[in-house]
Amino acid sequence: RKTFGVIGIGRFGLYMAKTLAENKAEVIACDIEEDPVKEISDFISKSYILDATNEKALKEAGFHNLDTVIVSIGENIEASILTVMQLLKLGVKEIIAKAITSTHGMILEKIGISKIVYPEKNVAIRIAHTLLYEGFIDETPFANEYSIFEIKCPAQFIHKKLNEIDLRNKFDISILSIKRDSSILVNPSAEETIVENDHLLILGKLENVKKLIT
Amino acid sequence: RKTFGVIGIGRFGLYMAKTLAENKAEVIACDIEEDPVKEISDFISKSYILDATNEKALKEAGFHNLDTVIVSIGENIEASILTVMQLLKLGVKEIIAKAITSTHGMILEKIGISKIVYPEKNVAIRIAHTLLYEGFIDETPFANEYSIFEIKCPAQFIHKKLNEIDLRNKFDISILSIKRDSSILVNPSAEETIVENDHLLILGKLENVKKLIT
Ligand SMILES: Nc1ncnc2c1ncn2[C@@H]1O[C@H](COP(=O)(O)OP(=O)(O)OP(=O)(O)O)[C@@H](O)[C@H]1O
Ligand SMILES: Nc1ncnc2c1ncn2[C@@H]1O[C@H](COP(=O)(O)OP(=O)(O)OP(=O)(O)O)[C@@H](O)[C@H]1O
Repeated sequence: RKTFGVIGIGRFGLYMAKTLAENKAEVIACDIEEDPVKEISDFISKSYILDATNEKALKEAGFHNLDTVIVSIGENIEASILTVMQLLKLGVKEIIAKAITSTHGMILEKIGISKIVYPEKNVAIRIAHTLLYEGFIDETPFANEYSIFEIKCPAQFIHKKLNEIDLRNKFDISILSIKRDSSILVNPSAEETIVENDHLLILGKLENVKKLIT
Repeated sequence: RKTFGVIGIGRFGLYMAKTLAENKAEVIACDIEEDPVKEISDFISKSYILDATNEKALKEAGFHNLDTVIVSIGENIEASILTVMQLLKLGVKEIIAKAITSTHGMILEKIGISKIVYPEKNVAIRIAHTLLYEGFIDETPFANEYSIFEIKCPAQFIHKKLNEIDLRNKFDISILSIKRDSSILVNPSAEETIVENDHLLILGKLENVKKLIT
């Protein structure tokens, strides 16, 4: 079983520690302030008040023995970077850090950590896309510029068969499944007819999907 | 063309306004502090320093005429709720607000706004799941407890055909596509053979996917 550390109990750190602990993982958490540590001690057995930029304090709390440590220190970019440096010195194998600005992210990348996350940015971009394009419900990156989209089926497709709308040849878009009322039709056949209020789960490039729904 | 307002230029507000402006949407932004307004004025024509809980100030800036307003005020839950109340009074049709705690979210729900978002929570849960389960790459909710997952193909499937592993009958999981090196195989046939390092894009319930990969 993997062991985890969470440094910095803001919103992101709190939900990270909570989800890990709910799935019976062993988690050690810490924060420089007392209140966040009190809040998290309800569901995590080991939580400490300490300054994570202090190598000795990290070692005493046992962070050097963990498989994965998540650093979620926000406003204070210096503290985030110093903490990551200390963890690298302690030999922690996998470090994941939340980045606050793209410069902060670039520094973390240069130091060489496993994964950098931008929670606010990722969600803001996805929601902005759903606001900009009528019928656009969700978007998830998949591979080489192809993303998975959930879209409301465009009006011009209603009562047409999949082989009639021919998305693959016209837009390089593949239909993965159709959501109809509360059921899901996976890998629909070419003969399937689209009805009103169908949601389509498709795989394609953003600019082609924009063309399809605008 | 839809018109948008963004109130509160923290990380989430900034990326929201930026993405909307990059897609040529008309955006009005505001914040109670000067610095965030300065930062955003580089790419948004209308940005104001104002207290969004003040109805008169919102009206003078033109927020009452907008189709959609996003409220992204974080630390100060009272200001977020008061701002939403003012927007409702001004008759704004679609209001989206970021919630900081679940109680904050519940109050926003009771007041009756279009969408409530928890950016840090959503991303933290998704990343925690990828850390907990070996081979788990990403997860996106789709419909009635079914989500879309990207997983590394389990070792026991290598060199087997899709109809041999029979995921649909054994785990109620459908394979939507296979990512192999840099190409994507959509709606793979039952005769397709899995090779090492394939990533599978699947549709199923979280507890069944956990059974599959653990
Ligand atoms: N040197 C440090 N050692 C340990 N914890 C720290 C240190 N510096 C800051 N923190 C803690 O990190 C936590 C998160 O920081 P902050 O609130 O600035 O980030 P944030 O990005 O706004 O968080 P979120 O968006 O996840 O709520 C805070 O609870 C803060 O006390
Ligand atoms: N009454 C108000 N009117 C307008 N703006 C406000 C008001 N109160 C707070 N703000 C602004 O809202 C912005 C976001 O607030 P805050 O930084 O507390 O949230 P946050 O959730 O930490 O942000 P993020 O995680 O998106 O960076 C700040 O720039 C702040 O100045």
